[in-house]
Amino acid sequence: VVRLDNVVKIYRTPGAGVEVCALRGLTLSIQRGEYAAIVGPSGSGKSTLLNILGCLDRPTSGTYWLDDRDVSRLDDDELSDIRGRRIGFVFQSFNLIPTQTVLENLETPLFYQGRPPRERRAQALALIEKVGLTDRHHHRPHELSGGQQQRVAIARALVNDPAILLADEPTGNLDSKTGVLILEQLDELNAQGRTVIIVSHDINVAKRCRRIIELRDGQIYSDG
Amino acid sequence: VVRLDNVVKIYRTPGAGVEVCALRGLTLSIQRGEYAAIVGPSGSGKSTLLNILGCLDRPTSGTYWLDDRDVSRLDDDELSDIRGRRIGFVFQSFNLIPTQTVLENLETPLFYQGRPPRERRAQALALIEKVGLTDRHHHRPHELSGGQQQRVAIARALVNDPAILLADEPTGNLDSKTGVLILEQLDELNAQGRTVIIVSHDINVAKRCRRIIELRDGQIYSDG
Ligand SMILES: Nc1ncnc2c1ncn2[C@@H]1O[C@H](COP(=O)(O)OP(=O)(O)OP(=O)(O)O)[C@@H](O)[C@H]1O
Ligand SMILES: Nc1ncnc2c1ncn2[C@@H]1O[C@H](COP(=O)(O)OP(=O)(O)OP(=O)(O)O)[C@@H](O)[C@H]1O
Ligand SMILES: [Mg+2]
Ligand SMILES: [Mg+2]
Repeated sequence: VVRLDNVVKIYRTPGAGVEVCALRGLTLSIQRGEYAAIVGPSGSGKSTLLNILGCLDRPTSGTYWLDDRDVSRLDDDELSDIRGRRIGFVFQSFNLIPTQTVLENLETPLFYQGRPPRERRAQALALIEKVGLTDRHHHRPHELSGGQQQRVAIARALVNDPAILLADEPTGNLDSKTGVLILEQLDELNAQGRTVIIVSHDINVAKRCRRIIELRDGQIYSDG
Repeated sequence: VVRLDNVVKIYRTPGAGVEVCALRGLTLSIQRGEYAAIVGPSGSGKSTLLNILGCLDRPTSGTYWLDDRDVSRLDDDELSDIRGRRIGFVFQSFNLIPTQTVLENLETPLFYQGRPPRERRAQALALIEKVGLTDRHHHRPHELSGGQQQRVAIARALVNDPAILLADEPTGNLDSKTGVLILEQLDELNAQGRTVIIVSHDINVAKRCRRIIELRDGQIYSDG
């Protein structure tokens, strides 16, 4: 379902003289329904790779095929539709909307998919319960603990029932018990046929996946 | 060096009807030079406790003695001096200044302590090297990976050579190798006689400390 061909990513900041080659020619194929982990040292390019897979960023060179379509040939509307309907993304730094409550944060993506109000509320509350935050649904992000914010970020990625889930360090701020609850939900998603790709530093998380792709310095070091 | 007596913390958000009792009467003593870990489930009150210890927040009731002084009786200048000189704080969400480079982020606390420019630069660069970020010193936070941002947050907490280091989940975004590098520096700080208190979900981190304080639901569940 996902295919990268010799993808290079170079970050440049014109004024600051910053130039970093974060991905150095990555070639990778992930089939529909796979359960893969991306591991590697801090700074090795994991988030960069996930952002490209999630259509949040574009390669500097090389090609990205999603569902056999060259993503660079899609227009903004098509990309936006893919991001909204097919992909769920859990950000390493959560990216919650600070002015909205937990409930509003979860209803927003459903609103953009044109779901009616009662359905939005029901779906949002169901996911809030799944991640154990029912009694916090009226809090704003800064009124939550770090691990609670992380769980909201996870719930939000699931709210549109995505075919592909991309999760960047989903358990970094969670105690082991809560982390296992979340991972069981990811297992379940994959058992339903969805493609799940997790970036994690935690080897116990990576071991639950059926394939481990290891990055070092922007390249694939091992894959299996 | 640190003593809490029946400390209660209640968060209230007037308009939103949010009221959460995060700490329910905590009584705790930590001696100078101790190496303690605070563990517990997500939402159990660890960051709240650390914020009070770090003079970043005040108890709703109960007393906090730091170096035998009742913190609630100190004025803003005295508090500011304690935070600037005696305490180093690593935030769970890093709290880096987004418009400043890594180098500037580290020089800023030194500037407020009145250190001259050449000394600031030397100290900042020394710490940047200690956390392995020499070739990223001119980047801004959004131009860094998650684990790199975390390492800057750690370096910044150490830059004023604090007597007490409080670290909230310092390795949550780090691969195990980089995490161990950081923990070895915390071991070293403690060996020099400083008080080190780490909040962590990672039992391997907690085990390096000589004392583990476990929180559940805003209370001390075990301590030893
Ligand atoms: N500003 C706030 N307003 C209301 N409630 C809050 C606020 N900050 C934290 N809380 C609540 O207080 C409780 C304790 O939060 P705290 O951040 O101390 O937890 P924690 O143990 O650090 O959790 P984690 O391991 O997830 O970081 C949580 O249930 C949280 O929802
Ligand atoms: N906007 C940017 N501008 C310049 N360099 C960047 C930018 N974003 C990331 N980088 C650099 O690209 C490299 C890869 O970053 P990336 O975030 O993909 O790493 P990562 O593997 O996710 O690391 P971590 O495990 O610490 O989260 C890092 O060395 C980082 O400094
Ligand atoms: Mg990352
Ligand atoms: Mg916390």
